[in-house]
Amino acid sequence: FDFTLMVVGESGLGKSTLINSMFLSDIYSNEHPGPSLRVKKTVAVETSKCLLKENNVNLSLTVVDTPGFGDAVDNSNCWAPIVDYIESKYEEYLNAESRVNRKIISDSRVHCCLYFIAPSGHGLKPLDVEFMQRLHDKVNIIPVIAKADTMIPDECNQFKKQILNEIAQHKIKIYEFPDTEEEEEVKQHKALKDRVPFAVVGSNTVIEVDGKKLRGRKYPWGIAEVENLEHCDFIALRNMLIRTHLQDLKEVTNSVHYENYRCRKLAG
Amino acid sequence: FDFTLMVVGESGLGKSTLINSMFLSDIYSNEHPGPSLRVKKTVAVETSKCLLKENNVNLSLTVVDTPGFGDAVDNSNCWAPIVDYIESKYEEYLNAESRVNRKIISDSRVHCCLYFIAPSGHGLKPLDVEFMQRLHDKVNIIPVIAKADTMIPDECNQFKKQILNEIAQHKIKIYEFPDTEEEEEVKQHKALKDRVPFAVVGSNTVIEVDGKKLRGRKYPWGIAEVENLEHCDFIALRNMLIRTHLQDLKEVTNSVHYENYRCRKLAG
Ligand SMILES: Nc1nc2c(ncn2[C@@H]2O[C@H](COP(=O)(O)OP(=O)(O)O)[C@@H](O)[C@H]2O)c(=O)[nH]1
Ligand SMILES: Nc1nc2c(ncn2[C@@H]2O[C@H](COP(=O)(O)OP(=O)(O)O)[C@@H](O)[C@H]2O)c(=O)[nH]1
Repeated sequence: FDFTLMVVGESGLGKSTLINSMFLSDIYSNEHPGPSLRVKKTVAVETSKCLLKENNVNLSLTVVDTPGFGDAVDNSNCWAPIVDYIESKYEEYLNAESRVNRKIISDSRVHCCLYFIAPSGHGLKPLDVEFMQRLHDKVNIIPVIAKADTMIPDECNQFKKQILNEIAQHKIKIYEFPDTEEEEEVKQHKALKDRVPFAVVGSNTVIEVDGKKLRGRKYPWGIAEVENLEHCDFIALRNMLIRTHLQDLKEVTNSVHYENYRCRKLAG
Repeated sequence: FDFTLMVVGESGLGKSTLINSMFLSDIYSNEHPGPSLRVKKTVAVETSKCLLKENNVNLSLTVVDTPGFGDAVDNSNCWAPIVDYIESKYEEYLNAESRVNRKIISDSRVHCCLYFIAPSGHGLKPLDVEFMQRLHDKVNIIPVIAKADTMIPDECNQFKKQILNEIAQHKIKIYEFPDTEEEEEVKQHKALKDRVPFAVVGSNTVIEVDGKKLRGRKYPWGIAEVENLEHCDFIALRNMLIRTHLQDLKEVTNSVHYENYRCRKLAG
């Protein structure tokens, strides 16, 4: 099972920590540091591959990161190398499809783009809007609110509403988690969907609380627990991204975004 | 007693909240919202005045804010209107000084610039460096780490060291709190100075904890207390800025930064 996940957002939003937390794997480590520690003069697009086992399924995961995005004084067009990368993958796939022997196409198209929004508390930044407007018709965008432990519950709810309003206002189409067909899951599924955009906290530090080991961030005033749904939406994002919607993300990429590309390409 | 405080930093760093917290006054309110809610196409420089009483001293405080700073996709030269403002105030003072009747000069020069650094956890952004390099010889810069409750103690200490290293590396001269001459205060004073750059948390929400009323941010995992020195450096910043160093900030502005301006001006 091939899956390519792209991660985009300015430096310092906890992207590397979150990716490591989600896959419980040191995709980023001292030997292979996160994008913010591989400073570039211009935006680069780089990939790391790893093999994971999720629920007894072998997942060949490719993580695409974009060091330098949003980090300069002048960020004009910093999305261009990202658009080029995504389209080059559609181009590769198109070429592979049009060969005679098409049975063994490996799918390296970007199936999902996690876009990290800084927890400013106000709304989307101009760069966030530019990026999403230019990529929503090319890749599945899942916006996440980074470092959600920066916000108290009221602020977070307010911020989510504001973001969804602006997304609607700018006619941005983010990935929609389809409803489940399983009767007994409908209610639980809706509860998870209602948390969009997911406000996440990541951590690879294990802390012991009352004999239990859990991942979290230990502040002088308490511990923000990564896997506690009352603290943040990490579990919701992880489940929907890795357990329930991996297949749908691939299908939408193939039947919507890739088709868009083919149409644009054929139209000339 | 006239004092002008400039506040600079991108939108959403808690600047308005901090200013209101420091002066326990609604300098920003629904009628006069903070800079991030007065969105501009280009960086504006705006002032608000208020009269405060601190320790029985009447303080005529002018807060200068800079909505739009760092918020665009392209932030090239976003510091220019700020440099212009500061120098225009030196120009005004110079003209007032050169008049015959110079006894009643009101001092509207910028005595201190609080520069807000986003708590990325990595280091200074290129824009932070640009701003401080261009303004450190024009105004007293006091860098503060915004929303310090985003960081756990180790991260915060690491971040402070990183920032001080980069400031030294780029030969940036931030305002130095001079040592106190009071024997019994030396130790306490040094303890406060050692916290530079101050990592601040602001809040205007009063929460009741064990019968005590205190200002803080109430998370599901605990309350980050603004005035608790074990939680952040708010008290250190507020005391040094308003109680002990107001006079020194004015003197350094006059004898160092204003003098620099006069020399540059005379040199042509
Ligand atoms: N408050 C908070 N800090 C985080 C979180 N995740 C990571 N961090 C911290 O933020 C800093 C930057 O994290 P990193 O993963 O390198 O961010 P990246 O630059 O986006 O890859 C580090 O000090 C992390 O420990 C989070 O969920 N909340
Ligand atoms: N985590 C955290 N959030 C804060 C702090 N101060 C303010 N905020 C929140 O950050 C958001 C923006 O604050 P605001 O003062 O308007 O920031 P400004 O845009 O820089 O003026 C609001 O939701 C505030 O409640 C703080 O010290 N820590």
